[in-house]
Amino acid sequence: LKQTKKISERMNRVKYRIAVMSGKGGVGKSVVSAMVAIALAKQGKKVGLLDGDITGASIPRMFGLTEKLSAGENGILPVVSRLGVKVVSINLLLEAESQAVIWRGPLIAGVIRQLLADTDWGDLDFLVIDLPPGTSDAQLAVLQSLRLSGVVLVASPQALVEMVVMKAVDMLRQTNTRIAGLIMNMSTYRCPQCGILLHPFGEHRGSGTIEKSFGVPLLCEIPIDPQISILCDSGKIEDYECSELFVLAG
Amino acid sequence: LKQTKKISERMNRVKYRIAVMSGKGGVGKSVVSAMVAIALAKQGKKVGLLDGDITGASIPRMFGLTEKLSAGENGILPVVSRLGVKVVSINLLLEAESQAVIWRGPLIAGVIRQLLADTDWGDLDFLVIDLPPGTSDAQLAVLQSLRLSGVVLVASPQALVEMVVMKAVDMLRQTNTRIAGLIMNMSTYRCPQCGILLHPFGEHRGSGTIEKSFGVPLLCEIPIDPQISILCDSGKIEDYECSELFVLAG
Ligand SMILES: Nc1ncnc2c1ncn2[C@@H]1O[C@H](COP(=O)(O)OP(=O)(O)O)[C@@H](O)[C@H]1O
Ligand SMILES: Nc1ncnc2c1ncn2[C@@H]1O[C@H](COP(=O)(O)OP(=O)(O)O)[C@@H](O)[C@H]1O
Ligand SMILES: [Zn+2]
Repeated sequence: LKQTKKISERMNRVKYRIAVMSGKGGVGKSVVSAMVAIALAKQGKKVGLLDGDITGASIPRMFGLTEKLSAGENGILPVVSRLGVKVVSINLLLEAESQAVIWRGPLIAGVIRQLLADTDWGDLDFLVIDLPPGTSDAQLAVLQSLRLSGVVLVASPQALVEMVVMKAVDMLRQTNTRIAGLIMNMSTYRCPQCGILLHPFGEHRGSGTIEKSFGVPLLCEIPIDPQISILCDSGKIEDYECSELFVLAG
Repeated sequence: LKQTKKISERMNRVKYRIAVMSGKGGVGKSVVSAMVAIALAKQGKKVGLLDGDITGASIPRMFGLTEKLSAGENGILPVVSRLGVKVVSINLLLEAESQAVIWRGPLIAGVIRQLLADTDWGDLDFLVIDLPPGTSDAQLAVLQSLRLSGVVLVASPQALVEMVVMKAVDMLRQTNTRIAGLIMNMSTYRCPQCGILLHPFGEHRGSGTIEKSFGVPLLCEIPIDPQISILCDSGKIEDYECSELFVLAG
């Protein structure tokens, strides 16, 4: 297929291809994808960020991007963020960000393959791909179109979430995809008034340590921080100081 | 199509068909679906609960259901919970709950239609359908297979979440589906130590009141309560005392 050849030509110019996945929605995949991309850009790396959530895209909003994607000589031109992250998302093609994208699976997979084949990322050190919840068309399109360097899993502390994240782990195992590790998000919250460390979603109740229950290394933990959702809501995720969390990204 | 006729025969025995939707993952759709079904069962109503999340099913875990679905004379027999909620979920067909279900859109839609056509719910006062995140195959299968009495939306307070929930609202408007109202979940959390009311995800920053930004009535607000995730994780959601929240369900 001509498209497959185009995808591999584009991906040949990308040193590392990292997907961020969880299976479960709302655990912070988009936040983690954005933070990883930002941390890498701050280290001077050339970074691309593909929003793989076609019906629920949220990356452009987090970065405050309002320009639309345009066509250049060599293909679709990503929108570049303040810190230099090249972003591609379906929301950058819509007239209004809250417009519904009512597409069935085959179309979703087709659009993801098209964005991979037709985007002119140029030379990149890292391409970060934010995957939507589930183990269906979008995930299969990415896993089958390119060879990932690794996947970063995201979970929150509930055992129910662990059960669904393990479905994603099962899919990655079945497709022989390397798992770099897991980020545990939103397991603690420090009361701004009395300073006590709280566990709004309960303490991680998985069996033993996180490594043991998920079978992958724990990369880092991100606490609940109202600053994160406030900055995401106002399009200023690039202002969040989280570099110590993402030294690992290098 | 024979299946369409079978679905309408089954649905003719159901007084009210309610879907719980948000577009965004992790906002509490499954928790709300379970709570609505439980509140109705406690009022003596005959209630069915269909887990429409095929690749990330979590309803059986919340209810602690481990029996599998079986075939009766009149079709698939739901698994009945302690309080009498009839539950159907793909996880009740799997050997292990954390097994991946790696299916593309057309198969997902097909399975949902099959569960609607072949399940022997009997006579019901309410059928509650928990929809997965997104505006794709699963949502289209439900919206196009049966006439919903209404949809209950679920959101959490972030503006980013509001933007994605509005995509679901757009889909419901385009398909002329009645929206009963919205449940705002996880906007507050009371510190168990000092008692202050906290907003871990920021205060609702939508324009004006919730009704104004979403354009639908606010049915109720559910605070972050560690009891909810602890009971979900241990399969005891039926033990959660939330009846005052769900008087509205009647
Ligand atoms: N550690 C955190 N602290 C506070 N808010 C968070 C945190 N992680 C995520 N959020 C907020 O939760 C919501 C869901 O995060 P998102 O990255 O969209 O999840 P996903 O991509 O897994 O659906 C967003 O509004 C985001 O701002
Ligand atoms: N109000 C709440 N307080 C505490 N935990 C909650 C609350 N609502 C949801 N949860 C927890 O958050 C997780 C996500 O909820 P879930 O209903 O699965 O969301 P969705 O169906 O929208 O993906 C679950 O582990 C659940 O126990
Ligand atoms: Zn306190």
